[in-house]
Amino acid sequence: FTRIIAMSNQKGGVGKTTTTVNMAAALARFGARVLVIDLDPQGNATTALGFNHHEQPVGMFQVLTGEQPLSAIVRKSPEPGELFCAISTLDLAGAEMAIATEKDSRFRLHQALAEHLASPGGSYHYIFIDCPPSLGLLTVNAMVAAHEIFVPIQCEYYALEGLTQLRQTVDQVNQVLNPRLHISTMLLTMFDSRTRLAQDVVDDVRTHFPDIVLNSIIPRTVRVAEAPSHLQSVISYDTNSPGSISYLEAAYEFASRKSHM
Amino acid sequence: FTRIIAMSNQKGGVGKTTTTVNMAAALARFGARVLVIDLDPQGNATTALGFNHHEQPVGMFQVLTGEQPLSAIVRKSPEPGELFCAISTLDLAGAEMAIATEKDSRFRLHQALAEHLASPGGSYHYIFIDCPPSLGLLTVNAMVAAHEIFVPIQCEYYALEGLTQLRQTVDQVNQVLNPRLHISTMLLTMFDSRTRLAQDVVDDVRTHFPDIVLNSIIPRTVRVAEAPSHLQSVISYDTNSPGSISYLEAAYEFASRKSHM
Ligand SMILES: Nc1ncnc2c1ncn2[C@@H]1O[C@H](COP(=O)(O)OP(=O)(O)OP(=O)(O)O)[C@@H](O)[C@H]1O
Ligand SMILES: Nc1ncnc2c1ncn2[C@@H]1O[C@H](COP(=O)(O)OP(=O)(O)OP(=O)(O)O)[C@@H](O)[C@H]1O
Ligand SMILES: [Mg+2]
Ligand SMILES: [Mg+2]
Repeated sequence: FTRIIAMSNQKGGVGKTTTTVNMAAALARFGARVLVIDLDPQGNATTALGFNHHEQPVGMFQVLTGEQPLSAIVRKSPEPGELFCAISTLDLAGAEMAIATEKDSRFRLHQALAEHLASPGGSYHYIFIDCPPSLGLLTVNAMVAAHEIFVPIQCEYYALEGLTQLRQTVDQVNQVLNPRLHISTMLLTMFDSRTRLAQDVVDDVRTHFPDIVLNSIIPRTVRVAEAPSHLQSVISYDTNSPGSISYLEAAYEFASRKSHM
Repeated sequence: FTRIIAMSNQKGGVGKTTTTVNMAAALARFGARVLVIDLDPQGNATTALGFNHHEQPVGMFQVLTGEQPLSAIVRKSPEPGELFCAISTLDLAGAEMAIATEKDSRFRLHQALAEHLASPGGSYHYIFIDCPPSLGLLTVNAMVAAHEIFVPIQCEYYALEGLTQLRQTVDQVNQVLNPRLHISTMLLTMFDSRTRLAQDVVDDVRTHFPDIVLNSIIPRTVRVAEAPSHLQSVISYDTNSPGSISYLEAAYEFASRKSHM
């Protein structure tokens, strides 16, 4: 059984890519077979997993327009374990305009993924879809293809502002396009113990979402921020650092909480 | 002469809203008359300037669809000086879909702003447009309405990745829609002296963009992050803190560099 997870939060810079890359790397270390789909035109997940998106001829844009099957753009990551990445190139920024008027524009990823999972070698324990900071057509594609939504929450003031909109969008997609979709997990990240505000956000989220927020909290650390510049996950870059350990704990907790369907 | 400035960077969480609010507050303290237009559906600038966007009946959505003139949604901020805000409400998230098929969809803000500037009381020294983290229709509207683009750059690894895309979009808008548009200013922000990476980004940006990057650098500080939770700019919240002083310096530098037309 494959868990298909959309990593989404329309607030920018809250750790979607960092969480996608490090959860995927941690689960691959535990022996799982993991696919990361980079659906953000910035291509940060592609870069952090060791690929140069300027050098790749094709990527997720060609998959969404139907020119290439997903299998054609899946690459094995240099990270340890069975970790793969469906890479994105800069032209993905034009995907929303390119497919917006197609009848099945919201099902493009769902169809491409179903085809890939039916092909030889297309089997995974976890599939993470890294979303851009918006609730537009790319994110809707991820929500139609996924079974569950994972929401990273930065321990800063604006953190809770956007959750209402996110829940509204999930409800709409659930009712019209994908009845399995639900917010399964929240992870508190960039926790800075120097500020009272961070603890307030933690208390707030734990009060409002007791059943879905993970107990593990990711601290704001220099090593987590530096890892992508070495084209590694923080787990490979500095395994025993607080950032790496907290992602390993979060991945273990996530894996052991079966997502309710 | 009014300077109309789009605060844009499609990378999320780099300090667009924080820079919009604090530059505007600093310039208002210097005696300028300043308007902030909140074009981000998250409404973070509206909140940081002291308004509760859940309680407002109308906002920028109604302006872009043509139901309301801009004058109807401009509010005076509780911040010191002549600082005003064209507020946004959550329904702005639906604006791109609502106007996408209209012939003049990219000129909606430009037209609404021109009308407001011609009306009594519609005169300002600076107009800042806070953009969402994308290069979609809302940001294009800002780029058509503005004369210059101000790009906040976070001192982190992904900082330079997105600048190519941003420049490409600016070039397209400049050639087709708005020949005055240019990137006038860059500001390095969230500088954390604990990490070597931050200094690398500073050196990189100063090498590539020597003429437009401001000398002032905004440090990553707890007071800057806490100010919005008190519904204040950092300048009002803690005037003599390093974050406030660096924004006052950046505003002074920005004001004295006339934007080349
Ligand atoms: N725990 C952490 N400690 C320190 N820095 C972090 C941490 N998590 C993320 N970062 C840094 O914060 C910045 C934002 O993180 P990231 O890019 O993962 O967010 P995002 O939500 O994917 O952004 P976007 O909205 O642009 O897609 C990055 O520079 C990243 O390296
Ligand atoms: N100099 C700073 N020091 C500490 N924290 C900061 C600083 N500047 C911004 N922040 C915090 O970082 C987070 C991101 O900043 P902000 O929301 O302004 O970015 P943005 O680019 O507007 O994000 P989005 O892409 O979602 O619009 C906020 O929680 C903000 O309070
Ligand atoms: Mg990202
Ligand atoms: Mg913002």
